[in-house]
Order: sequence, then structure tokens, then C-alpha cells
Amino acid sequence: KCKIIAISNQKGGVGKTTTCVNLSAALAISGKKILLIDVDAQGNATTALGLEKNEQINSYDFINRDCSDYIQTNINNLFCIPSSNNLSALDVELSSKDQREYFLSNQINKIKNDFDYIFIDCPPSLSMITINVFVASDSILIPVQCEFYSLEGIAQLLETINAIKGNLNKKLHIEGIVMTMFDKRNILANNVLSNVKEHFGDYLYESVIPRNVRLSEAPSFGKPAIIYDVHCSGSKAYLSLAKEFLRSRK
Amino acid sequence: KCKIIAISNQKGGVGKTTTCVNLSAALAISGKKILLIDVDAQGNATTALGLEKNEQINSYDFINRDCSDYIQTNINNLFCIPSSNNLSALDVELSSKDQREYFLSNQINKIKNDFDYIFIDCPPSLSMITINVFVASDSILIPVQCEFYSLEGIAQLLETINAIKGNLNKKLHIEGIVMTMFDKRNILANNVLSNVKEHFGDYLYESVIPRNVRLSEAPSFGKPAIIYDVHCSGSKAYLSLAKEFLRSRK
Ligand SMILES: Nc1ncnc2c1ncn2[C@@H]1O[C@H](COP(=O)(O)OP(=O)(O)OP(=O)(O)O)[C@@H](O)[C@H]1O
Ligand SMILES: Nc1ncnc2c1ncn2[C@@H]1O[C@H](COP(=O)(O)OP(=O)(O)OP(=O)(O)O)[C@@H](O)[C@H]1O
Ligand SMILES: [Mg+2]
Ligand SMILES: [Mg+2]
Repeated sequence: KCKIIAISNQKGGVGKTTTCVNLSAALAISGKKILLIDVDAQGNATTALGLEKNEQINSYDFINRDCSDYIQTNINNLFCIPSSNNLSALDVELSSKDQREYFLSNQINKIKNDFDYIFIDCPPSLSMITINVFVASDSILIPVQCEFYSLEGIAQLLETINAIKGNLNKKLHIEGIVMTMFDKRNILANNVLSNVKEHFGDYLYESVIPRNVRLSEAPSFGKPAIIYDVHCSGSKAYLSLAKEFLRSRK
Repeated sequence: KCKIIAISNQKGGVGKTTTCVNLSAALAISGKKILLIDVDAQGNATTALGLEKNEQINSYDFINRDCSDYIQTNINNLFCIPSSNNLSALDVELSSKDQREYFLSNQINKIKNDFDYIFIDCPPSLSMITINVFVASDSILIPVQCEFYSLEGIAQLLETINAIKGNLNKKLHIEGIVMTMFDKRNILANNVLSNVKEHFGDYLYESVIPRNVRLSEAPSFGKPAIIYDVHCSGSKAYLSLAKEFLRSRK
């Protein structure tokens, strides 16, 4: 049975795309059949996989035009529905439609049996697109940067998730929280980590993603970091996260 | 005559709030009368100034309820209209209204003569709120993080700005581009900087904001970095940016 997981946090630049791409790739390499859907108009996940935005098969047409195709990436077992610039108009377009929260969910149901997992890379907002994703998903994986502002956003995100769970999608739950860009020499980062452990310890993955420049270099080569440089500290952390993810799924 | 400047970039976590707060504070200390409007539902700028969200005077009521008050911060010459959680519903609410792009601009016109500059901290999206900001503003100051993904977003942002300039706000122009979180030891950061210089050199400020942990510590004390630690490299860079900003205004 396929599980659908949103990678979301309305705080910007916390490592959503980096987590979505590297976790998807790590699971694909371990033999799971994975679909990555990029619903962020920026299209960073699309670029990170070496693909082009605004092609014939894209997530705007997937949601809005009933076109349920996907494409193969150059990584075995990893498929993708790339981004489109049209996504930035989708929020306004959806908000006047009937059943506006269910567009993505209706489409995903047509293809989900082809995969073990579907990961959805979200934009940094709680817009109508993100609501569509929360309604379509089984769970949400939340990257949290080891910074003060990130703490503020978690409570608001959990409130929104509970509201969706109560009204639109009863099965929705938190898959887990992963700390990103951790610099162990930095007191603030350590404070933020212990703060999250204290308040959200039940959800927190043991794998902590370190700040590692190789993770931010990889997208310019159109490859996930675990392919670009499997031995760097960032890749090792994402491989360990993938193992922990599969263990907690049992 | 008051100038209204949006701090915007749809890419998340690039330093919009950090730039908006520190530039506003630096100009206020130099004697200019400044209003900072926080239209991001996350309310990071509100927190950075030691203020609370969802108070009686907030930016949701300012835009949507015709309430044109503002509050004094504990910094001389610096005033604020704090954020509100209600902002996350505003996009959908505005999209069905008549003249939906002009709500903020109509309100700002009532108070703008009280100030030398108004800075607006934007959320990481090109939503209806951001469109309202672009219609209300004279110019846009764009923080760009020294990362590969940031390059991708600039072209899309400039396209949106030109579309607004052509249809809704003829006076809109680029105030400038400021590079943020620059680490001179990092080859990727140097590549991104020279890339932006080559393609957008006319807009690029000479002041480059270095990666400096003191900038990310300051918000937890409710103070701009230039107050929390005026001697750190981050504060010095923002003070130099403020001088450059005033020079280019002449
Ligand atoms: N662990 C890390 N170490 C160093 N750099 C990182 C790390 N994780 C992500 N980055 C870089 O930080 C920036 C932000 O990460 P990313 O784009 O994945 O965040 P995001 O949450 O998807 O952003 P957005 O909110 O814009 O969608 C990117 O330039 C990325 O390459
Ligand atoms: N020059 C810098 N050096 C180190 N850390 C920084 C710097 N500028 C900003 N930061 C930190 O990086 C994170 C992102 O910055 P900030 O929140 O200002 O970006 P933003 O563009 O406003 O994000 P969002 O897209 O969520 O609104 C914050 O935790 C901030 O404290
Ligand atoms: Mg992203
Ligand atoms: Mg911000």
C-alpha cells in the first residue's frame, strides 16, 4: 500500500526541498518505488533532479487539467511530476472552485498504486496548494532549521495540521520532525535542538542533518547530494534518515 | 516625500526579515522616520522588534478593516504595524473582492506622509498579499542568498515585477539587490556573487551581508542586530548598506 507524505513548513529556506530530494533518492536506491511531486512554483526539486520546469508533464496540469502522467528521472525507481510557473496562479484559481481542497487528492488516487511512497515538496506557505497537499497526504514530514525563527513557526504549522485533520482529512498525522543545517559549534543551534527535543521529542528523528556545503552544491549539477557526493556528512545524514524513516514505518 | 519599499523574494529564508528589520533600524537611528509593516503571517519581523502578533493594531486589520494605526517600537523614529495570524486567510479573502490589488495601497496613502520611508516585510510567495504590496510600493529591495537556488528565483521575480509595473503600478522599480549570508571561504558563494554581478550588476549594492551568527541570535532577544551587537560583522554590513541606500536615493 502506497503512503503519501508531504514535506512542509511555511518557514522559508529550512531545507524542505533538500530533504525531499535526498530522502526520495535514498529510498529509491534502497529499492522502493518513489514518486516526487514538486508543487512549488520555484521548482527547486525539479532542478535538483536535473529536470526542466514547464514541460508537457507538470504538477499544474496534474492538479488542474486531469493529466495523470509522471516521468522517470535518471535515478532507478525514482519518478517525478515536475513544477510549473503556472502554479503561482493556481491558489487564486482554486479558491473559487467547488471541492477546491480535493483536486490534488482526486488525481493522486489514480496513480498511487504504482508506488511505495509519494513525496510532495511544498512551497513556503499555508496557501490553497498546501491545503490541497495536506488533504491528499497520509502524513507530514517537517524539516526544522536550527534557528530561532523556526521554533516560532512549528506551533502555527501544527495548528493548521490539526484543523485539516479535524475537517478535511482524518488520517493526517505527523510523520516526523527532522532538524536541518545543524552546526554543533553554534550555541543557538544547540539551544534550538534541545528546545525541539523538549516540546516535540515524540516526533523528532535521531538523524540530524548537519550544515554541509556539498548539500547546496549538488543542485547546480542536477543531482541529489547522495549521488553527487555520497561520502559527505550531509549525504550520510540523509542515508541515516532514510533508514530511520523505514524503521519507524514498520 | 515618503518612499514605500517592499522587501521581497519568493525564495524562502534568504534574509528578507533580517534585512528589513536591520535596515529600518539603521535608518531610524540615523534620524529618518521609518514605518515597518509586517505582512508575513509568520510575524518574524514583529518578533525581531520585541513586539507581539495579533494585537489590536495589526496588518490584517490595516489591509482589510480600514484601521490605519501604527505603534511605536522601543527604537526612536521606528514605528511598526505588526503581523497577525489572520494574514494566512487574507489571500483567499482578497481574491474574491473588487479592486483586490489596491487594498493595501489605499490604506498606506492615509498615513504615508507621517514617514520618510515605509518598509514592508513580505512572505516567501507571490500571492495576493505580495501583489498588494507591489501595487502599494514605489520600489522593491531584493535580498539574494549566496546559494544556487537563489539565482533561479531572481528571473521569475523580475518577471512578476515587470507584469505589475505594466498593468497595476507604473512607478514600480527595483530599489536594489543585496547579497546575504556570504561566506568568502565558500567557492559556491563566490560563484553566485559573480554571477549576480554579471547579470544584475546595475542593481547590486556594494555592501554584502556576511554569514554571521549574531544576526540570527538577535531576534531571540527581541532586538535588531544593530542594537543587540553593533560591532559584529553583520551589523557593520547593515550599517554600510543603510549609508549606501541613502546615497543612492539622492
Ligand atoms: N544541511 C544543509 N547544509 C547546507 N546548506 C543547506 C542544507 N540544507 C539546505 N541547504 C541549502 O540552504 C538553502 C535552503 O534549502 P532548501 O531550498 O532546501 O529549503 P526550502 O525549505 O526548500 O526553501 P523554500 O522555503 O524556498 O522552499 C538552499 O540553498 C540549500 O541548498
Ligand atoms: N547574514 C546572516 N548570517 C547568518 N544568519 C542569518 C543571516 N541573515 C539571516 N540569517 C538567519 O537565517 C534565517 C533566515 O533569515 P530570514 O528569516 O531573515 O529570511 P526570510 O527571507 O525573511 O525568510 P522567510 O522566507 O521565511 O520570510 C533566520 O534564522 C535568520 O536569523
Ligand atoms: Mg523548497
Ligand atoms: Mg521573513
